[in-house]
Amino acid sequence: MKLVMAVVQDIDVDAVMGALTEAGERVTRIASTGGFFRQGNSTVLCATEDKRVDNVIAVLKKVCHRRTRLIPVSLDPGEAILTSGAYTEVTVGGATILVFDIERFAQI
Amino acid sequence: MKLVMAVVQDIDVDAVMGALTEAGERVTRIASTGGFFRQGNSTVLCATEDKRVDNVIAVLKKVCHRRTRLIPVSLDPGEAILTSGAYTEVTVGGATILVFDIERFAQI
Amino acid sequence: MKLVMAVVQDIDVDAVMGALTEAGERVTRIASTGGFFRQGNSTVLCATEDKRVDNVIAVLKKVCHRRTRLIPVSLDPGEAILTSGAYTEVTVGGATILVFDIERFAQI
Ligand SMILES: Nc1ncnc2c1ncn2[C@@H]1O[C@@H]2COP(=O)(O)O[C@H]3[C@@H](O)[C@H](n4cnc5c(N)ncnc54)O[C@@H]3COP(=O)(O)O[C@H]2[C@H]1O
Ligand SMILES: Nc1ncnc2c1ncn2[C@@H]1O[C@@H]2COP(=O)(O)O[C@H]3[C@@H](O)[C@H](n4cnc5c(N)ncnc54)O[C@@H]3COP(=O)(O)O[C@H]2[C@H]1O
Ligand SMILES: Nc1ncnc2c1ncn2[C@@H]1O[C@@H]2COP(=O)(O)O[C@H]3[C@@H](O)[C@H](n4cnc5c(N)ncnc54)O[C@@H]3COP(=O)(O)O[C@H]2[C@H]1O
Repeated sequence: MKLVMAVVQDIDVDAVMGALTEAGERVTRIASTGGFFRQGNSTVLCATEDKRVDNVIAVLKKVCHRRTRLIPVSLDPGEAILTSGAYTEVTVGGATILVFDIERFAQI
Repeated sequence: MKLVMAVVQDIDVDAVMGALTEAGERVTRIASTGGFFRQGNSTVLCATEDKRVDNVIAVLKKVCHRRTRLIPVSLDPGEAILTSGAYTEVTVGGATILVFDIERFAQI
Repeated sequence: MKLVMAVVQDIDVDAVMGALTEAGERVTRIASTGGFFRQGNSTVLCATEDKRVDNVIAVLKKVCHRRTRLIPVSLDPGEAILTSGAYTEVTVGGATILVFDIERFAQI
């Protein structure tokens, strides 16, 4: 068994949950916050059989979309009101995916 | 050291935290959401010595209870109001338990 | 790639996020609750290259501070109002750090 842990954008997470569930996978979602934007996103956990990991990743690829976000040039979480108009584009990934080996799996 | 990660029902989580703490374990709880019911549950993290993993699992077995939930036959999160009266029974486990090897553990 | 997972005190988490981001790391934060105090803390996730783990831990050491908390002698989460005045000191760590091996890492 492997754990697929993926940080995804909130805008995609309902589709992620639905697609994985429809594929017969069990999935759990956790609300999280990104360290750079300091905005909400989601961390999705999907423990599955080794042979199904490729499919879980394929589903994530299909459903999660990269987007470009404009952020103020001097990104300072303390600076809520912008005094200058300078922005830069940052690409936010569809998903950051981590796969871990599960040593022991039990459902009780 | 191993990490025991368990998804448990909210109705059992206070008992889980209390029982593990009383057993001398350290435990952290995270609010989570199930992909199927789209309802709140909890993900509990307990990092412990290899030889104590069996006991942590035994505590979870004792304190977490399987329950049967009635859900509408056409489970569609978008369909808030039921037009038909057809239900099906779904068993929700006491706990889904994943054990991981911790490569390095430090308390600072 | 390794996952550094650290439970830190909420009072330190903004500094943790800022310091790790400034060090070029990507980091995700999750709101969590301690099993003993039943109070909020944060679980920080930082997936990074093997050779950068030591630096991530060094940043956590620098930014997270141990503190002493006074708690009522008969810590009973159900007892909100204290009838006696007996307290004991509990040391809360700067951080509890777990490092896991990531079998597969992908950004899509
Ligand atoms: N230290 C830094 N220096 C320069 N640019 C930075 C940076 N940290 C993040 N960014 C950029 O900002 C985007 C949003 O990052 P955030 O930390 O809010 O939100 C992140 C974070 O919550 C999570 N994440 C990504 N990689 C991670 C990792 N290695 N470990 C833990 N969480 C990660 O996934 C979200 C999206 O990440 P993604 O890489 O697609 O997109 C990132 C990346 O393009
Ligand atoms: N391998 C895994 N990886 C990650 N998280 C896992 C997991 N196995 C279980 N979980 C988590 O534990 C909760 C209870 O799962 P359980 O299998 O006991 O009870 C499940 C199961 O009986 C059923 N179910 C879940 N997904 C299904 C699916 N794709 N097809 C059919 N039935 C499903 O609905 C119940 C509630 O599921 P829900 O998703 O709301 O909530 C799940 C989910 O949050
Ligand atoms: N092995 C582990 N696995 C999972 N999570 C872990 C962990 N070790 C620490 N944590 C997390 O880090 C927080 C701080 O733990 P620390 O050991 O520094 O500081 C702890 C410790 O000094 C004490 N403590 C915790 N559990 C205890 C127990 N079963 N018996 C006696 N003292 C306990 O109370 C402080 C606050 O604990 P609290 O549970 O509220 O909050 C804990 C918990 O959320």
